[in-house]
This record gives sequence, structure tokens and C-alpha cells, in this order.
Amino acid sequence: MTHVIAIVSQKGGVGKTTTAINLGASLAVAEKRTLILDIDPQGNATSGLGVRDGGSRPTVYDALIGNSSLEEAIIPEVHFRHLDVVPSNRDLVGAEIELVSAEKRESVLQNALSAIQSSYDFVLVDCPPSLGLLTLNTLTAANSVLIPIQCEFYALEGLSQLLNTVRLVQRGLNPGLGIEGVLLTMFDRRLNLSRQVAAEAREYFGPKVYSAAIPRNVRLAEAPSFGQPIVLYDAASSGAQAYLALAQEVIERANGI
Amino acid sequence: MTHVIAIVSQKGGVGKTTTAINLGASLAVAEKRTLILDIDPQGNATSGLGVRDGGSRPTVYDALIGNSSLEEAIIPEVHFRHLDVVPSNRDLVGAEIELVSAEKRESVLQNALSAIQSSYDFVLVDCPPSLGLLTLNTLTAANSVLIPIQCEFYALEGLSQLLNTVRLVQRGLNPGLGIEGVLLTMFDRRLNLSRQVAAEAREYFGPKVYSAAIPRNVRLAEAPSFGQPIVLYDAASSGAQAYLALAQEVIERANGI
Ligand SMILES: Nc1ncnc2c1ncn2[C@@H]1O[C@H](COP(=O)(O)OP(=O)(O)OP(=O)(O)O)[C@@H](O)[C@H]1O
Ligand SMILES: Nc1ncnc2c1ncn2[C@@H]1O[C@H](COP(=O)(O)OP(=O)(O)OP(=O)(O)O)[C@@H](O)[C@H]1O
Ligand SMILES: [Mg+2]
Ligand SMILES: [Mg+2]
Repeated sequence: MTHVIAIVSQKGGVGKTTTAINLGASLAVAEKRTLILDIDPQGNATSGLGVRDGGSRPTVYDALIGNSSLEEAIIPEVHFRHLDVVPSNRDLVGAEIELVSAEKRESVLQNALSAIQSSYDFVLVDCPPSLGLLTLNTLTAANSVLIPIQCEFYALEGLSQLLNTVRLVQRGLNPGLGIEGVLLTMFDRRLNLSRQVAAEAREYFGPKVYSAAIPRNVRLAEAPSFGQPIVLYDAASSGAQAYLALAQEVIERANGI
Repeated sequence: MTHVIAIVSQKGGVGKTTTAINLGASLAVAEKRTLILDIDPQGNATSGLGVRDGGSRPTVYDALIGNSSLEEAIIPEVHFRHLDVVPSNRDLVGAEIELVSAEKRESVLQNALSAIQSSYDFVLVDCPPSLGLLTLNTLTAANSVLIPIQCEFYALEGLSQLLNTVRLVQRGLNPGLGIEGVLLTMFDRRLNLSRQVAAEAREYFGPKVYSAAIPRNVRLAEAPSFGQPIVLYDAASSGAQAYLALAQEVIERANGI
């Protein structure tokens, strides 16, 4: 069974892209067939993986608008044999307004993905920092959500809005949508604020919180400027170790389902 | 003359809200009549200033949809005599889709603001991390933009998309829109990455970059959980000092115009 995981938070800068890239790469290292789909108009997962804007090749925008299939947009074997990528590009900026008048506007991605998802063990979708139509499409297409929580005040505060949206989608468009897990990011155990937010998240979400917490590690912020996932850029770093441990937990949870 | 400044970046987590709150508070401390308008559905500037969701009081959403005027949504004297706030709330989440079919959908905020802006020296608008209709409305209503740049790879990469959008608005909806300034945020002089990004930003933007760079300072991340601007929470902190210096620069530039 293919696990389609939406990496979602309307709070900006919490580590959605960093998680999509590095969890994706770590799953590929563990020989899981993995697809990273970048549905954020910023295209950070695309550039962070070193994928240049493809010129004439179709992107996720073309698949959403119906100009091409998702299959045609896939770039195979990016850094690893088991890692494929569907890149984003700036055309997506206009997609939300264009999709508003489309028929079944929330299910466009679900339909596009259904044709290709069975060739993967995991599909990770990197969402933009909003609860607009691109994120709604992803929540409709996914089996579960992975919620990164930066260990700071605003990230915790935004959770109720996000959970409301997830519940709305569960009640209507996608009753099978579950919470895959909650990931603590940029955790700095020297800071009170970090420890407090982590404690609150564990109290609220219990076992849904992964035991792997991602530490604040500058190597994670350096890696995208080289177009590499952390496991290639600096495999010994605390960031790489944390994402490899996370991948193991994600695989264990997938096997346990 | 009133300076309406849009604090904009589609990159998430770069310090838009932290700048709106703390530049706003620092301008009020300098006896400038200041309004902070929160047009982000997340409502972080609202909660970071300690403003509770007002129940029956109108918000910026009601003013955009036409149910009330902005004047009715103003909360006067928040922490300081010269600081007023127009709060956001979760209704804004649906505003972008609702505005799509409105007449002159990009100028709704401009019309609403024109009725009240003359009572202020500075109006700071905190935008969501996107280039959708709420941000377009702000760019149309503003005289200038303040662009926070987090000293990391993705924040620099996103600039060309943002500048494209600013240019589009300058050519059409708001020919008078200028760039107020570029603010380096979360700057850590111990990190190569930070110094490299700062150098690139200064090369690209020259004198537009404020000499005040905001250092990474955990006190800035702690203050919102107490609902206080940094100048009240910890006036001696490096974060407070940097925002007070920034306010001086903003005032000097305003006088020089
Ligand atoms: N654990 C970490 N330690 C240090 N830096 C990190 C870590 N995780 C992410 N970063 C850096 O923090 C910034 C924000 O992370 P990222 O861009 O992944 O967040 P995001 O949620 O995808 O942002 P957006 O909301 O804009 O999509 C980036 O510059 C990234 O390199
Ligand atoms: N100079 C700084 N030093 C340390 N922490 C900071 C600094 N500036 C902001 N922060 C913290 O970093 C996080 C992101 O900042 P903030 O929320 O202001 O960014 P934003 O651009 O408004 O995010 P969004 O895109 O979600 O609106 C917050 O938790 C904030 O408290
Ligand atoms: Mg991202
Ligand atoms: Mg903000």
C-alpha cells in the first residue's frame, strides 16, 4: 500500500521543506521507493534538491491544470535510485486563483496522483504555508498528515486552525485522512522555550509525536545551498542522524498499520 | 504624510510578524502615531501583542467584506498611547476565496484604509506568507514595502518572485509603491551562512538594506508568549536594541523623503 503523506503547516518556516527533502532522502536510503512532490509555488523542495527549473518539462502546475499527466512531470532518481521528484515552478503562484472555478477543485491532485502512486512506497507532498486550495488538494489526496512543529510559541498556537481544517477534510472530502505524526523541529534543549513547547506538544498529541526530534543544526540550513539532502551533505551531523531515525519510525508505523 | 508600509515575504518564518510588532512598538515609543494592521489569517501579530480574540468586535475581515469600517475594528492604545491595532481572526482564512469574485478585488483594503490612515504617522501591515489576494491588497494600499530577509538560503532565493510581484503592482494597481527597505533578520555573525547571505543582500540591494540587522535572540521568540513587544519584555536585550535602532532609521528615511 502506498503511503501518501501531506507535510502541512500554515505557520511559515517550521521545517516543512527540510522534512520533505530529508525524510524523503532517508526513506530512499532505506530502499523505500519514494516520491517527493513539491506543491509550494516557492519551489524550495525543488531547488533544495538541486533540481533546476526544467524549461520545457511539465511540472506539477501542468498536471493540476490538466495540460499534462503527473507521470510526465516526474524526474527519476534524484541523488538516489529510489528517489523521484515532481518539481514545482512559479506558474503555481496563479494556480490557486485558477483552481477556484474548476470542477471538483479540491480533488484535482487526488485524481492526478491516483495514476502514479502505486509505484511508490511513500509519496511526500511539501505544502506551502497556507490553508488554501493547494493544501486542501493535498489533504484530499493524502492518507495521512505529518505536522512539523517548530519549538516556538506561534507554531503551537497555529495548531488549532490546522486541526480544524484536517477535521473538515475528514468529514467531507477525505474521510480516510489520519494523522501520521507530529514532528518537533529546531529543538534546542538548552532553551526553556524549546523544552516548554515540546512538553506541551507531547501532552497534547501523546504517542503521535515521533520520539525523533529534529535538533536545530546549521548543517540543515547549509545543505540546500548545495542542492543536497543532509545525508549526502553531512551524514555525521545531528540533523542527518535525526532524519535517519525519523525515517525508521515512519517505516515502523507504516508496517504497523 | 502617512507612511503605509507593507511587511511582506512569501517565504515563511522570516520575521514579518516579529518586525511588525517590534518596529510598531518602537515607533510608538518614539511618539510616532502608529497602527499595526494584521491581515494574516494566522493572527500572530494580534496574539503576539496580547490582544484576545474580540468576540463581537469587528476585525479586518469584516472591513474587507464590507460588514463594517476599519475604524470600528481599531483597538486603541495597546501597551502604548501611540499604538493602535486592527486585529485579525480566523474568518480571514476564507477571505481570499471570497474576495476572488469581488469587484476591484485588489483595492478593497486601499479603500478601507483611506478613511483612517491620516490619523497616523505610520501604518504597518503584517502579511501572510503568500502572494495571494490579501498580500496583493496590501501592496495596492501601501506606499512602500519592508522586506525581511532571514539570513538563510531559501529566503534569498524567494526574492525574485517577490520583486516580480512588487513590479507588477507598480505597473498596474499602485504606481507609487516603493521599497522602504530590506531588513536582515535572525542574523548570527558566528555562522558562515548568515554572513554570506547578508553580504549577498547588501550587494543586491545596496543602501536599501538597513544598517540595523536583527540578531538571532531567543528573547524575541519568548516575548509573544507573554503578549508583549520586546521593548517591554526585555528592553536591554540585543533584539530590543536592534528594533529601537531600526525605528530610528525608518523615521530618518521618512523625514528624508
Ligand atoms: N532543524 C533545523 N535546524 C536549523 N535550521 C533549520 C532546521 N530546519 C529547517 N531549517 C532552516 O530553517 C528555515 C525554514 O525551514 P523550511 O524552509 O524547511 O521551513 P518551511 O516550513 O518549509 O517554510 P515555508 O513555510 O516557507 O514553506 C530554512 O532556512 C531551513 O534551512
Ligand atoms: N531575530 C530573531 N531571533 C530569534 N527568533 C526570532 C527572531 N525573529 C523571529 N523569531 C522567531 O522565529 C519565528 C518566526 O518569526 P515570525 O513568526 O515573526 O516570522 P513570520 O515571517 O511572521 O512567519 P509567517 O511566515 O508564519 O508569518 C517565531 O517563532 C519568532 O518568535
Ligand atoms: Mg517550505
Ligand atoms: Mg507572521
